[in-house]
Amino acid sequence: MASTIAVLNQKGGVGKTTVTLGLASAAWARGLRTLVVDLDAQANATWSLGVSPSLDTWGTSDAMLANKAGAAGSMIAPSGWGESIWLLPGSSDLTIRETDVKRADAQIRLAKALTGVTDQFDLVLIDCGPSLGLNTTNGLAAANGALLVVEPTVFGLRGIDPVLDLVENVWEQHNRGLELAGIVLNRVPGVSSDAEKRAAQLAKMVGAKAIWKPSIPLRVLINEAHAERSPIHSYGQRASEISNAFDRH
Amino acid sequence: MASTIAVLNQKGGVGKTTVTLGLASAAWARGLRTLVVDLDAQANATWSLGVSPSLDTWGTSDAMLANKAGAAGSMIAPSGWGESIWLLPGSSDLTIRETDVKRADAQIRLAKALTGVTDQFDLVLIDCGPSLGLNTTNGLAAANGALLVVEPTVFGLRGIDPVLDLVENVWEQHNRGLELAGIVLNRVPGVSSDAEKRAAQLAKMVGAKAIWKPSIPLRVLINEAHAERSPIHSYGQRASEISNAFDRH
Ligand SMILES: Nc1ncnc2c1ncn2[C@@H]1O[C@H](COP(=O)(O)OP(=O)(O)OP(=O)(O)O)[C@@H](O)[C@H]1O
Ligand SMILES: Nc1ncnc2c1ncn2[C@@H]1O[C@H](COP(=O)(O)OP(=O)(O)OP(=O)(O)O)[C@@H](O)[C@H]1O
Ligand SMILES: [Mg+2]
Ligand SMILES: [Mg+2]
Repeated sequence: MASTIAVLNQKGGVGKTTVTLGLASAAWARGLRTLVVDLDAQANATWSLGVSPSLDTWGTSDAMLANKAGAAGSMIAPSGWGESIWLLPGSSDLTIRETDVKRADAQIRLAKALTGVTDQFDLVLIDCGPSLGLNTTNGLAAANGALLVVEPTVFGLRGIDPVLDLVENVWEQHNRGLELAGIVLNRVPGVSSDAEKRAAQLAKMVGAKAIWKPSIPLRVLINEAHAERSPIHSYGQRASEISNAFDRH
Repeated sequence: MASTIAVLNQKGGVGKTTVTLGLASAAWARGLRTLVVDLDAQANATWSLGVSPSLDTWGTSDAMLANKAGAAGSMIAPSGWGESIWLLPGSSDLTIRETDVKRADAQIRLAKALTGVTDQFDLVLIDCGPSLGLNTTNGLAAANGALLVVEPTVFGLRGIDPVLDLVENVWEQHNRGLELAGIVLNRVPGVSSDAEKRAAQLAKMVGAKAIWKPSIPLRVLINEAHAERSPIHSYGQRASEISNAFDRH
């Protein structure tokens, strides 16, 4: 099975999509065959990968509705980033998927849909929405690594325990292959004593070893790359600090 | 009925809680009796208002489960900001409330629970989570104004239409008293041509009249006030720019 990483956090706006796209960009630069699964109803990753989110084309919501092993195989699409980067698109009906808790195999439908599909890739990245509901549970059940993106703020740190609890629950009930891939600090401001204090607090909470080094700095170029729907690694020297941060992972 | 404002956006981390707390702080400074309803499973507003989120105390989730007119009356609690600011606390089980779509009166349970309760207040603020699911629908059905918080970024602008669509749907199906209270730009960086471009784009999308002036600048003090669980207006002169921005609304 390919390395399948679920990128998550209940806290909104911390950079889940940014980290997913950054890791996909690092894989793009190395020519690794990568699948991005957009599990967020906002479908920001889908759009930044050059694909227009739509209820009329196959996507993650359909793959989960199918409840069939390998169903995602016929639903993945090439991205706008070239042939090595593929996508299972997000769409607004993923909001409705959050309520399918009473359906058969509700928690493992994404894992089922990706069965056999992930083997064709070197890396699979699942971009979760800002929630700890059924969709994120599906993302964790389908992954072998959980990557928690954290912004060094007071709300950011308060949100960590509930996420780690969910990772633990999914490991127990649905997926013994799941491990914590790590915790990555994002949107780290250049100079801020508060952010440094929070980063130190985080290391105490989870142990310094679990925290990915280097963290991802706050850089305007990241917003630019999203807007231009391009891999950050395509910005060459200008983006070297950010690209290096993603390369190291 | 008091002015009841639902503060919302599907996009995470744009400042829904920040704006809710900022408006509550402006009301606090004027001695207005204010109720904050925390409709987010993260319960950031609850914590910043000096109350520890807990599954063992009454909160918004219980008020919705009760499905009884005025049920929130016995569940509201004084906040840590003094007697003029009250709270209906958030808690982690609000994630489960998102799946109650098949229960009777699913979309108007919060409105029912607040019936008669909002009359005791000058202002009611509902802090919604980063979702357009059942909880946010309840928030809109219980409000007479919808306030959309937007960050001037490409993802920020892409997320506006789905939110306005939901406001429209809730007006049609559940609450003819609902209006768009406005759109407030938050986390506006000091100098950024991209943010200025996005702000201009926003004005074209929704009309300049709908956008609250002034917007809320990006200021470290905001994070500090959250961490110290204090109203921004209690920081006096240091916070005057931010306080003024909230006072004007
Ligand atoms: N390191 C960074 N430097 C600069 N901007 C960043 C950085 N990380 C994220 N951003 C910006 O912050 C905003 C939020 O990031 P992003 O959308 O990736 O977060 P998210 O966790 O996926 O949000 P959501 O919870 O809505 O899914 C975006 O506008 C993004 O461009
Ligand atoms: N104007 C601002 N200046 C500085 N920091 C801000 C500002 N607005 C918000 N923040 C910070 O940005 C982060 C996100 O803001 P906040 O939590 O209020 O957003 P939200 O939309 O409520 O998030 P969620 O989608 O998770 O509910 C917080 O750490 C907050 O302190
Ligand atoms: Mg995202
Ligand atoms: Mg919030």
